[in-house]
Amino acid sequence: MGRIISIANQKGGVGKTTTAINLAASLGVMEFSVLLVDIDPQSNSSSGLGIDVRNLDITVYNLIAEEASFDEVVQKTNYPNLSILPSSINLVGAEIELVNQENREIRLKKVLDTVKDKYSFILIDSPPSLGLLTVNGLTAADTVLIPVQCEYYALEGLGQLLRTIELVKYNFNQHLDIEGVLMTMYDSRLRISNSVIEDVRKHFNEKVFKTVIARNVRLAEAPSYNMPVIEYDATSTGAQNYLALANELIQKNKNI
Amino acid sequence: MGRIISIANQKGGVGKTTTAINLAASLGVMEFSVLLVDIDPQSNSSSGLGIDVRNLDITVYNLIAEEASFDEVVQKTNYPNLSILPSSINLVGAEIELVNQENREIRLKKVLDTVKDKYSFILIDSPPSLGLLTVNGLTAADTVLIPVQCEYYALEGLGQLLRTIELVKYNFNQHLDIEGVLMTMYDSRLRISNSVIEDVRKHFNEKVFKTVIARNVRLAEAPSYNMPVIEYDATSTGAQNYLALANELIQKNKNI
Ligand SMILES: Nc1ncnc2c1ncn2[C@@H]1O[C@H](COP(=O)(O)OP(=O)(O)OP(=O)(O)O)[C@@H](O)[C@H]1O
Ligand SMILES: Nc1ncnc2c1ncn2[C@@H]1O[C@H](COP(=O)(O)OP(=O)(O)OP(=O)(O)O)[C@@H](O)[C@H]1O
Ligand SMILES: [Mg+2]
Ligand SMILES: [Mg+2]
Repeated sequence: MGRIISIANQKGGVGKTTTAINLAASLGVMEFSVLLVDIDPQSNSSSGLGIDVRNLDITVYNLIAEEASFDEVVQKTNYPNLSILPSSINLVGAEIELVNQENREIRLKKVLDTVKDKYSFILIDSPPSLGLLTVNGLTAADTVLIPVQCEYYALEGLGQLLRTIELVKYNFNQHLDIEGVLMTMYDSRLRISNSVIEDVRKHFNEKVFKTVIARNVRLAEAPSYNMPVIEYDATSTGAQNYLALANELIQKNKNI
Repeated sequence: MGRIISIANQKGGVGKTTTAINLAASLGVMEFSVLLVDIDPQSNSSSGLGIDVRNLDITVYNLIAEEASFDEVVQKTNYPNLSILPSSINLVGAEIELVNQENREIRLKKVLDTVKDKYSFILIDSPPSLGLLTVNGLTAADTVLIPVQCEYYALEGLGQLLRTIELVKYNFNQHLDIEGVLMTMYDSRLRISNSVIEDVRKHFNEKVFKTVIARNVRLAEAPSYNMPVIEYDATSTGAQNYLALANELIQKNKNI
């Protein structure tokens, strides 16, 4: 039975897409079947895995608008055990179009519930906002993985994100839980990095993943070659960190 | 006659807020009167300048909703010649509430046009999206300053941003022009930094500011002390870079 994890944080540039792509690819290499769902109109997860987003006829937009079936939209990637529901810029329209629609919060959930047992993990990459697209992801998910950049502004937004998660839990998805808080772009030489990690651990205790993702230039280079870091440079710190994260996730969920 | 500049890029974490705060503070130190308008519900510009956003009764939200006057919302900051229209999380509701309203795109413009002569510069900090809030900022502006992080994903989103600017220009604001493209978080040691700058200069030529903002930890530390970098550490590379940017902006607009 697949586990659906929404990767969300309304703060921009904290490593949501980098985590979605590289965690998904690491789980794939470990022989788990994975579906990556890109609900960000920027479609960075889609292009970062080699999908030609400019020439896509149908995307996750058409699924949410109930105009296409799952099988028509899902695509295989070049990477082992990894499929994707790609997005494109036309998803921008969905937020406005959905506002006056029935069941606007559960559109994605209705789709993913029909395929949940085909995959071990379903990861959802969210846009940097708390609008209807992100809410759709939180409503469809079993848990939320929260990437937090080791910087001050990333700390400020956490309270709001937790309130939104509580609202979704209360109104649409009683089972929603926090999978964990993942520290990203950590630089051990910087005072700010260390003080933010300390603050987050104080607030979230054992909810913080033991694995910390260090700042590593290979993670920033890999997307320009349209591949996950494990394919681009498996020996890099970035690749090692995301493999360790995949391992930690598997261990945590072993008894489920 | 004030110049209204929208600071916008839907890619998250590229330095919109850091540019808004530090360019505004640098212009203030040079004796220009500046208004910073925060239309991001994350309200990082507001808190980064020492506004206690959790205890605000009225914000820019009330201005857009036409429930309060400019004088009720505007606040002085502790920094020379710098005032702010603060935001808070209740701005999240504005995007959905505005959808079915009259004149939804020109709400901010109507407000700023009444105070344009009071300031030399009005800078607008936008959220990481191309929704109604960002469109309100683009509609109110004379020009757009586009921060671009020296990373691959930041490059990908530029085409979409330019199309949105063209749409706003065609439908709501014929005079809208590009003030310039600002390269941010530049690290001269990284191949990716240099290749992105080269690409951007090839596409945008003289529209790219000569001033480049280097990656500098002081810029990341300053917000945790609720102050612009020029107050936190005036000798830092970050402070020097933003002073140089303010200078370049003044020189460019001297004949206007
Ligand atoms: N650990 C890391 N080390 C170095 N660079 C990183 C790391 N994680 C992410 N990056 C880079 O930082 C930038 C922001 O990361 P990413 O795009 O994954 O964040 P995001 O949260 O998905 O952004 P958005 O809010 O726009 O969706 C990207 O250019 C990415 O390549
Ligand atoms: N030149 C720089 N050197 C080092 N750190 C920087 C620099 N510019 C910005 N930062 C840091 O990078 C992070 C992202 O910057 P910032 O929040 O200004 O981006 P943004 O585009 O406003 O993000 P959002 O899309 O969430 O609004 C912040 O933690 C900030 O302190
Ligand atoms: Mg992303
Ligand atoms: Mg910002």
